[in-house]
Amino acid sequence: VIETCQLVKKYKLGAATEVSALRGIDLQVEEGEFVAIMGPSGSGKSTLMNIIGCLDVPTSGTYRLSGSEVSRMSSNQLADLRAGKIGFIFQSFNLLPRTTALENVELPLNYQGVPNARKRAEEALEWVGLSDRLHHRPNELSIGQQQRVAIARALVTHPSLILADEPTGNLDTRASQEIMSLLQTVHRQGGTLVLITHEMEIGQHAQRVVRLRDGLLVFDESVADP
Amino acid sequence: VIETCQLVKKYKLGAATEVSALRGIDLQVEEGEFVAIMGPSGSGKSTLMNIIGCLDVPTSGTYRLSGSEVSRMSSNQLADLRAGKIGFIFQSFNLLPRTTALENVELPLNYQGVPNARKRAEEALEWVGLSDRLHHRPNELSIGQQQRVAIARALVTHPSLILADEPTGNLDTRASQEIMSLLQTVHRQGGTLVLITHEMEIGQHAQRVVRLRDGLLVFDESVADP
Ligand SMILES: Nc1ncnc2c1ncn2[C@@H]1O[C@H](COP(=O)(O)OP(=O)(O)OP(=O)(O)O)[C@@H](O)[C@H]1O
Ligand SMILES: Nc1ncnc2c1ncn2[C@@H]1O[C@H](COP(=O)(O)OP(=O)(O)OP(=O)(O)O)[C@@H](O)[C@H]1O
Ligand SMILES: [Mg+2]
Ligand SMILES: [Mg+2]
Repeated sequence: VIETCQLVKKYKLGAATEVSALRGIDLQVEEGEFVAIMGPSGSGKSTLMNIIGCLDVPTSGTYRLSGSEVSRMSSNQLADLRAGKIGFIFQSFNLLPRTTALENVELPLNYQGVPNARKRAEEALEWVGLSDRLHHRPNELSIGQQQRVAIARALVTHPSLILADEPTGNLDTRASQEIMSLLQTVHRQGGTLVLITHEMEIGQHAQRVVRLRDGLLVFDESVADP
Repeated sequence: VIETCQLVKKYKLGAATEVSALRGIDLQVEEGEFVAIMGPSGSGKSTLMNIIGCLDVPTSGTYRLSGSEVSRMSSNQLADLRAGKIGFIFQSFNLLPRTTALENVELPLNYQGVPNARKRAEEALEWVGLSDRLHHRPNELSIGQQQRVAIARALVTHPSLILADEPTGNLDTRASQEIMSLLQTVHRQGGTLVLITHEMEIGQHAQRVVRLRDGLLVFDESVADP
């Protein structure tokens, strides 16, 4: 479902400096796979995830999603993908600040015109243990609670591809385990799951681990049955 | 150096809802101690830290910092404390968005009128491994890099009290270890260090672990020599 070929991403900073965040990434993910992306801070994980999630474009290289070349898609097609087919859990949450937890989770359902949006959003917040925080805005929640609202928002549309960028970074062990079992359930129901983590215990839940270092793929192996 | 008595913090949400984030906290920290504050997501760790760091006031209860009751301090005294004596590493970094990493770290030194501010800021960014990112603004840095800029900014004034809220949450193992040895060095030089973490391996670096659950202190013990 994901096929990248020689993905390169360069950032220009002023006239003299250029940062190569990705230096030619070839990554293939089959439908229904669970892949963990690991690597040091600054190695290019979020940059790669943003391109896979159609939120950013590479400097060069190709990216085919479910067989279609993304660079040739219309902005409507991309918006559709982002709203319904792909569930994106951002490393910095990206919640709407003046909107409650419930409204933030309801938003993608309203965008798609799904009936019963409020009820489904309440359910998603229950999956992540936040039933008693529905009417809090992001700045009225702890950081780990904000992260869980972002997770509920990504899963509420039942997307077929879930891209999770460090979904447990701000959670205690028990909340982390609850989120991982939630993601495992979604994966068992047939979803494709790509998850960035710097925690070994979290990466071990995956079937396959891919490692980035300085914008290059240095490791790509299936792990023993998790 | 820190002495709280029955600290309570309540948030009112609309007319009907009240959240008790802290329900009567008694915490005493001696000068030169290294204490880890742990506990589930939403248990009140950041709320407690913000009161200790004089960034928030309790609903009731007393807080004495180096023997002085904080609620009786003038706003100038509080600003002085926050600028020079207390180094605060925020869980969400709180960097100035339109300012480079170097300028963000230099800011507290300029506020104090310290000479050689630029050189000292460069040094602090070297301690956290970001010498090659001095002129990047926060949105031109990875999340873990932003966290390390926040750490450099807190340490550059050589504060006597360091309050670190999840300083390694977004870092890989190696970068985490580098930050912990940096904090250990500061502690060995006589600093008082209060560190919030949800990671057991990080908590084990401390001499004493304090656990919060639902706004109450449920555990407070010295750990074996780390
Ligand atoms: N401004 C606010 N208004 C209402 N409730 C709030 C506000 N800020 C925090 N809370 C609530 O107070 C509780 C404690 O929040 P706090 O940020 O201290 O938790 P925490 O232990 O730091 O959590 P985490 O590990 O997720 O960062 C949470 O349940 C949160 O929902
Ligand atoms: N807008 C930008 N301009 C310039 N450089 C950037 C920009 N965004 C990212 N970078 C750089 O690209 C590199 C990769 O960043 P990225 O966010 O993908 O790393 P990461 O692996 O997700 O790190 P972390 O684990 O800390 O989140 C970093 O070194 C960063 O400094
Ligand atoms: Mg990242
Ligand atoms: Mg917190």
